[in-house]
Amino acid sequence: MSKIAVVNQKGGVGKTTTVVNLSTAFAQQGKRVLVVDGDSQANATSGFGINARKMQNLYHVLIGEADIDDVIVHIKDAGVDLVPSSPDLIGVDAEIKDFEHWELFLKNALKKVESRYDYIFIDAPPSLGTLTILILAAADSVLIPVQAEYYALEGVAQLLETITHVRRTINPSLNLKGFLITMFDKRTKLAEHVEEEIRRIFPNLVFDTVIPRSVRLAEAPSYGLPGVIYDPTSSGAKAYMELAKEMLSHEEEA
Amino acid sequence: MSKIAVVNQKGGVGKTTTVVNLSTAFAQQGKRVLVVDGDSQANATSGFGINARKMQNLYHVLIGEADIDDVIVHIKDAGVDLVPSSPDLIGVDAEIKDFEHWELFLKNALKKVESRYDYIFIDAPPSLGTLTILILAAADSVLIPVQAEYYALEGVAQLLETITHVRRTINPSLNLKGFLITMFDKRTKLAEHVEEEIRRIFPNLVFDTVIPRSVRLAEAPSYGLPGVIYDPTSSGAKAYMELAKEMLSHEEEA
Ligand SMILES: Nc1ncnc2c1ncn2[C@@H]1O[C@H](COP(=O)(O)OP(=O)(O)OP(=O)(O)O)[C@@H](O)[C@H]1O
Ligand SMILES: Nc1ncnc2c1ncn2[C@@H]1O[C@H](COP(=O)(O)OP(=O)(O)OP(=O)(O)O)[C@@H](O)[C@H]1O
Ligand SMILES: [Mg+2]
Ligand SMILES: [Mg+2]
Repeated sequence: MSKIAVVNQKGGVGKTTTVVNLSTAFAQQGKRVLVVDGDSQANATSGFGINARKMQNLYHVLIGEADIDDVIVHIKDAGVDLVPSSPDLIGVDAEIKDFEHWELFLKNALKKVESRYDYIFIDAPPSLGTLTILILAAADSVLIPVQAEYYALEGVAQLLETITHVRRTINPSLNLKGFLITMFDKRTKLAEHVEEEIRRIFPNLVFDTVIPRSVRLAEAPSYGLPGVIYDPTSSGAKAYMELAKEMLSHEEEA
Repeated sequence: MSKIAVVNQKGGVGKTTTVVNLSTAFAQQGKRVLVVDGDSQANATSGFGINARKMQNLYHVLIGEADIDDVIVHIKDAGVDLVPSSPDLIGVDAEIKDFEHWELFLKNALKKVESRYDYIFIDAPPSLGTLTILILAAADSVLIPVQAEYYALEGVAQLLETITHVRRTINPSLNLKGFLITMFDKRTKLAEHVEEEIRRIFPNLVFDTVIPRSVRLAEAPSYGLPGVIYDPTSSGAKAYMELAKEMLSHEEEA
């Protein structure tokens, strides 16, 4: 059982697109998969075609008003289960910060269901605040999407510091799964430069698979479907399927 | 004197790119301009070629350790002044939340210098937390960049609710400057659909000028220059210059 947090405080780098498509690709490989939407924007929830505004969701689980089993939704097209989110989550900060060990609320909630899954993917918001700390405390490993653009490299040092801090204080088993290069536009020199830079700074920590910029991935959420279901022949969908195979072959080796 | 906050909790929609290029385009039109980098990622700061890690910055102003005059840096290429930021800002939440009227700390700091400027542009982080509240409390108006993509429309209702809340409680004069469509890729139908949708839902609130996807804008920060300086002939740079003219013609009419 492996719990993978997909985190990067830089906005718009493909965290949600990675969670929605990679989790579905793992399910297509026969794995039992749970997705947790840890962002108040609830983009992963709508990326699977769910509107959780009127349903109980992760917010109610974190404040103790609902059991995680009560909120899990099965997504038939993708073959995954989902803990949905909603804008309610914006208020979670104020609700839980005064409790002792609030950082472990998500980890403890997942304990009740994790034995039923092979993989749990957790989508994080674009910040290093309360929700991201809860997510890093609950996960075994972190996958960091990095857009092949200049600003994307800037925040990585800060993110690694936060991961180290969480590992040292609340989650000693947290490790780095790897960096995933996303939205790679082969027409531009900028993308090539950034990829070379990332592979130079973090040798052996960057996945071989690179996700290309592919408009079909951006269109899929408007149909409430992962790209790997909406258009499995697209370059973006194929790349996420490749990534799932690459990650699973690493696991078999380990 | 006009204080414009550039805000959207959706990540990667072009907030920083808009602040860096639009402020410079206003300066090129002869206006006296101050830029405030309100994001702990400090992308606007590095977008102007400044590394503020070892300098005093907005963080020190907000916690009362430095005067805003002491941290302002003049950016010669762009012809603007800058209040830089750094990762220190991540800690501002914990430092100021217990003070009464913490929401007005930025507004009060700007009072000391605003008479020297015609326009102040404030870059916000991808969240609706403390920094964004400080920024909305300090501004007269809000410019909302919206990427021409599906997820970008999802969060707008939440953002408008937050703006209305700030207007009702701490800043009655806050109004909406408009929506700016960014990263428009004319090769895709998705972008056209999203633009039609935004103009349909918010008639008269969307700028005529649309910012196209333009790799020169993404390359510029690696040279520490705004796109309008790095390559003024590029489609992205021209669009920001057009936008400045469009906004200034509105002001003259008003
Ligand atoms: N490989 C890709 N090719 C084309 N578009 C993509 C790709 N990956 C993501 N997108 C689009 O780019 C935008 C940003 O992606 P996404 O929302 O997944 O990023 P994020 O990191 O989750 O953003 P946030 O920081 O707001 O949570 C979305 O509109 C998405 O549809
Ligand atoms: N019109 C454009 N054409 C091409 N690339 C762009 C354009 N606008 C912005 N970019 C690039 O897209 C990425 C996201 O833009 P930017 O960082 O300005 O967004 P942001 O909303 O400030 O992100 P964050 O939510 O992290 O603060 C950056 O790498 C930037 O260089
Ligand atoms: Mg996301
Ligand atoms: Mg930004």
